Amino acid sequence: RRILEENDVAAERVRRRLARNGIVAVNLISSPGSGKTALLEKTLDQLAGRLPCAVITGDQRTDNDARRLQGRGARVCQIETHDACHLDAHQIETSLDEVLADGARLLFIENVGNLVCPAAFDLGEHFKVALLSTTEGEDKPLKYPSLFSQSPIAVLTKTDLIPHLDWNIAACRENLRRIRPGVFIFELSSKTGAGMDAWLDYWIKMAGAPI
Amino acid sequence: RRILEENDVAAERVRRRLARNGIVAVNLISSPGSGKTALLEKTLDQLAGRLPCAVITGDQRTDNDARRLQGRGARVCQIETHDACHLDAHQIETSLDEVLADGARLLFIENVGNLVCPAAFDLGEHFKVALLSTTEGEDKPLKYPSLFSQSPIAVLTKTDLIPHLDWNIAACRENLRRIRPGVFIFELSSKTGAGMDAWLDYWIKMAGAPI
Ligand SMILES: Nc1nc2c(ncn2[C@@H]2O[C@H](COP(=O)(O)OP(=O)(O)OP(=O)(O)O)[C@@H](O)[C@H]2O)c(=O)[nH]1
Ligand SMILES: Nc1nc2c(ncn2[C@@H]2O[C@H](COP(=O)(O)OP(=O)(O)OP(=O)(O)O)[C@@H](O)[C@H]2O)c(=O)[nH]1
Ligand SMILES: [Mg+2]
Ligand SMILES: [Mg+2]
Ligand SMILES: [Zn+2]
Ligand SMILES: [Zn+2]
Repeated sequence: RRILEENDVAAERVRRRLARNGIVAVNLISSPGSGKTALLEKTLDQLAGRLPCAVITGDQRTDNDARRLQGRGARVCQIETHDACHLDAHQIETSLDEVLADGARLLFIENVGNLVCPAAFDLGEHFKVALLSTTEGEDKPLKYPSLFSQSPIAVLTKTDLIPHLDWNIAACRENLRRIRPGVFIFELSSKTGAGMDAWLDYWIKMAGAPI
Repeated sequence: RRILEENDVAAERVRRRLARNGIVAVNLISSPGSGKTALLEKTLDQLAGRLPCAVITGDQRTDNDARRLQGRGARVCQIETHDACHLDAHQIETSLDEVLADGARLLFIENVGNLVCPAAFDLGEHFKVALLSTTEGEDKPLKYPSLFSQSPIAVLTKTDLIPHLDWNIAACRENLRRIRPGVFIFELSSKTGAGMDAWLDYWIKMAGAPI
């Protein structure tokens, strides 16, 4: 509808600007509390000095996430959406001057915690990354297909909790692949560092190439 | 706006019909995977034969939740919203004939997993109940205030996992009370049964009164 069309026009402007400047942008989408910010905390720490990063983070209210991500070597911009349940391309476009001021090569966008609405709004990213924590259950990819079918990368978070849960990892992987054949699945724990090397190496290859 | 106004008109019709028939309805709202369905599984088992219940459950896709809730003594109706990120009053109104056919006194509505959008849509319920799992973190009430400020009851789920988490229960309670002074907090585990007696007793008192 009208809102989506206007959004897509803005998203294309964002996409072109990022491409001209050789910047990779990814749209991290997941439920509230699945560990997006915790993953970015560890990611920024590890990439500092190796790959210049920037972050735009969105929430209905508070700048809690931006404050957690400060001081880790990356420019961070908080958007408070107030009532909106998703970030939109116009908000990203307005933040670009500030967040790209230090020459970032990789832009992480942490969307509002929501498995539904963010999937409908193109932000001009290279692609969407869907996060799913081990504590949420195995059937979420099937129940929320619009996000998972659009995400070439899925991240299973909080793997350190698996011993304490009745959770079937094989079923979860199968559901992810059913909804998005060929999906690339990272399995990691921000808390213990398990699986983080593969995640970090991926971004260094993806965004670290010379312009 | 227009959509909300039409919704509210339908919600008032639902509210009046429930009141005429002495039926209590509650709108369970939370993130995906916070344990709404697990709580209803145990609730329906325990209330069967004591208090007639019914359930309307909403998801983007699948009837997974309705199937989990079958055979527990309550009429269950699944609504698949496809793209919509929340249930609306029109959908509830359309389901009432079927779901109330067995003389239910208590109607649980399990909304689409989403901490944002469902808060904006009145379904004709007595009140909203916000669920928050121990695995989501302490700051969700502050980050998603529209839901938590509208919920006179909050349920902390998955309390059995607390020993394995870095989670500050006092901070979580304080955040809930800050956003909704006087909020009534249940702390329970569907898995172990901890805290379930208080939850069940509450509904028996609430909805078990003679008409
Ligand atoms: N055990 C464990 N807990 C984790 C891990 N990652 C995050 N958490 C916990 O999960 C909770 C939520 O983490 P956040 O990083 O705030 O999640 P989020 O997805 O950014 O949440 P929103 O931005 O509100 O949508 C916090 O209590 C974290 O400590 C992990 O790898 N292992
Ligand atoms: N340890 C523990 N796990 C729980 C508890 N309640 C639910 N879970 C787990 O949490 C996951 C999600 O539970 P669901 O009942 O499907 O959550 P939900 O809120 O209904 O999810 P949606 O309907 O998709 O929004 C499942 O793996 C459950 O086994 C609990 O009390 N303790
Ligand atoms: Mg966050
Ligand atoms: Mg459910
Ligand atoms: Zn939305
Ligand atoms: Zn919505």
